[in-house]
Amino acid sequence: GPRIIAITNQKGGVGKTTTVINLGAALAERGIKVLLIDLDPQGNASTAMGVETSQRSSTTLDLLLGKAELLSIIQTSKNPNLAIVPASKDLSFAEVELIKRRNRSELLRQALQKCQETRRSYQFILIDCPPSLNFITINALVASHAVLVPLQSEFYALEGLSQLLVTVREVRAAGNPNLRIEGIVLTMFDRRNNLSLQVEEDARDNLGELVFKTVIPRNVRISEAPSFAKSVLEHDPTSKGAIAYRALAAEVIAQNQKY
Amino acid sequence: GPRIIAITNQKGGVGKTTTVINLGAALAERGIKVLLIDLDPQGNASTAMGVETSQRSSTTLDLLLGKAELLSIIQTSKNPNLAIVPASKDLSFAEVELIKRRNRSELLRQALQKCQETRRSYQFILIDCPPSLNFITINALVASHAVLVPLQSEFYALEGLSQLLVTVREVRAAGNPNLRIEGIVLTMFDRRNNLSLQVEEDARDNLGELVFKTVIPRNVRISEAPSFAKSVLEHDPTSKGAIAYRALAAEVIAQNQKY
Ligand SMILES: Nc1ncnc2c1ncn2[C@@H]1O[C@H](COP(=O)(O)OP(=O)(O)OP(=O)(O)O)[C@@H](O)[C@H]1O
Ligand SMILES: Nc1ncnc2c1ncn2[C@@H]1O[C@H](COP(=O)(O)OP(=O)(O)OP(=O)(O)O)[C@@H](O)[C@H]1O
Ligand SMILES: [Mg+2]
Ligand SMILES: [Mg+2]
Repeated sequence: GPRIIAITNQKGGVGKTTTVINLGAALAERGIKVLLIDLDPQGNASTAMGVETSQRSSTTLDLLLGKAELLSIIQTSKNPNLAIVPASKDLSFAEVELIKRRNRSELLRQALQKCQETRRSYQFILIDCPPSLNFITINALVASHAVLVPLQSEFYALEGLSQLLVTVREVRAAGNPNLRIEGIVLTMFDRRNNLSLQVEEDARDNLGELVFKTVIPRNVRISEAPSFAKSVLEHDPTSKGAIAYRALAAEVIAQNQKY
Repeated sequence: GPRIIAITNQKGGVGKTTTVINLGAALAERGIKVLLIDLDPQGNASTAMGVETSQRSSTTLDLLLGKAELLSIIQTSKNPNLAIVPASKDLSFAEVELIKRRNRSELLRQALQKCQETRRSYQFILIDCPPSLNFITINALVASHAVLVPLQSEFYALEGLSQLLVTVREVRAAGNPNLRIEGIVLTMFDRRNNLSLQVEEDARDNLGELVFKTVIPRNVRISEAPSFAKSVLEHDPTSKGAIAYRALAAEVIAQNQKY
C-alpha cells in the first residue's frame, strides 16, 4: 500500500501547505501516483489544487466521521498522477465532534484502512495538517507511517519543534508504534540572512541526519503559484523553488525505497 | 477600564505575535500602560517578552479555568509600562477542558471582569491568539472590545479573512454585541512584489476604511528582535519596522480617543 506521510508543524505559516502541494507535484512528475488529504479547515491545499469552494460538499470531515468512503470523495486534477480529498471550513467544528468519540484518535486511520482497493492506486499519501496539535493533527499522526516537518528559518520556529517531537513520541507510545520521522526540511531559507544561517546550524547540530540535505529557498515564484492553482513546478519549472522541491522529492524517494 | 483588543487570524504565521509585541511596545513608549495576554500554547509572545519557560508555572490556562486571579499571574518586564500573562504548552489541552464547561466561551471575560482593581492600572490589554478558530480564540473575541487582524500580503491570506469576519459576526450575535473591528493591518509587505501590491489593492477595495493606513513592511530587524527578547523598537529604533509599528500605534490611539 501507499506510504502515508503527515506534513505537520503547529507553528503557523512555515510552509506546510506549500510542501504538500509542491512535494506532491514533484513526486507526480516522476510518474508516482500521489493522493493529497487536506485536513486544514482553511482549505489552502484544496484551493492550490483548483478545487472551487462550491465543489467542497464532500470533504475530509465526512471521512473522519465515517459518512463517506474515500473513493467517493477523491477529486482528480489536471495532473493524472495527483488527486486530493478537499477540506471545508466545517473541519473547525470537527474538534467538538471528535472529542466525544471513543476512538477519536483513530478515525482517519480506520477510514483509510477500510478502502484497500482505493489505497492501492496510490504510492504516496501526503496529509496537510492545520497549525495546531489538536485531534485533527493527532488523527493524521496516528494514520501515518512518517511525519515530515517544515521548519521556517526563523527564531520562533525552533521553539515549537521540541513540543512537536514530544507529541510524535507520545503518539508512537499510545497508538502508532511505527511512526518515524521522515525528516525536517528548512523552508523560506535566505542565505544572506544571518537568522537563516543560525537556524540551519542549530537544526543540523541538534537533529543531525533528521534534517534533509535539501533546503527550500525563499522564492517569490513559490508564493505566486497558488493564485494560478498551480504548483511551482508548473508555474515556473526552472525556478529555484521548483528545483528545490524536485531535490526534496528525490530524497524522500531514496528514503522510501525499502518499503 | 482598559480597551481590550484581540489580535487574531486563523491563518498561521501572518504576524499576530509580532504585532502584539511591537504594537504593545509602541503604545508603552508613549507612556501608555499595556498588558499582554498570551493565549497561544506556543508561547511565542511570552518568549519575546523574556519569560523563561521555567517561569511559566502560572499561566493563562489558570486564568481560563478560574484557578488563579489575574493579579497573581501578571509578570512585569524591563519596561515599566509593559506586562504579560504568559502561556504554557498546557493550553493545547485546554480545548478538551473548555468544551465541557457550560459557559465555555465566557471564561476569559469573566476572569477579566473579576479583577476591577488590576484592570484599572492598564489602558490597553492586547491578546495574542493561536492560529485557529477554536474555543481559546472565541474566548478572546468574547472578552474583547475589538479585534485587530494582521493580514500577510500573500495569496492564501485573503482566503481566510472572510471566514474570520463571519466568526466575528457570530460572536457579536451570540455573546459580545459591542465587538468591533479595530482594523486590518497588512504585514510583511514588500512593495517590489506584485503579490503584495495585489493583496493591498484587493483588501482596500473590499474592506475600505477597515484597513489601516499603516502598512508593516517585511523587515529583517523585526524577525531578529525576539531572539534578543526585545521589541523591534528596542532592537533597532530607527528601522522601518519600528517606524511602522509606531505609526500603527498612533492610528490605534486616534481610534480609541473617544473611549
Ligand atoms: N519557500 C518559500 N518562498 C516564498 N514564499 C513561501 C515559501 N514557502 C511558503 N511561502 C509562502 O508563505 C506563506 C506560508 O506558507 P504556507 O501557507 O504553505 O504555510 P503553512 O504552514 O501551511 O501555514 P498554516 O500554518 O496557515 O497552515 C504562503 O503565503 C506561501 O505562499
Ligand atoms: N514585518 C515582518 N518582517 C519580517 N519578518 C516578520 C514580520 N512580521 C513577522 N515576521 C516574522 O515572520 C514569522 C511569523 O510571524 P509571527 O510568529 O508573529 O506570526 P503569527 O501569526 O503570530 O504566527 P502563529 O500563527 O504561529 O501564531 C516570525 O518568524 C516573525 O519574526
Ligand atoms: Mg497550511
Ligand atoms: Mg503567534
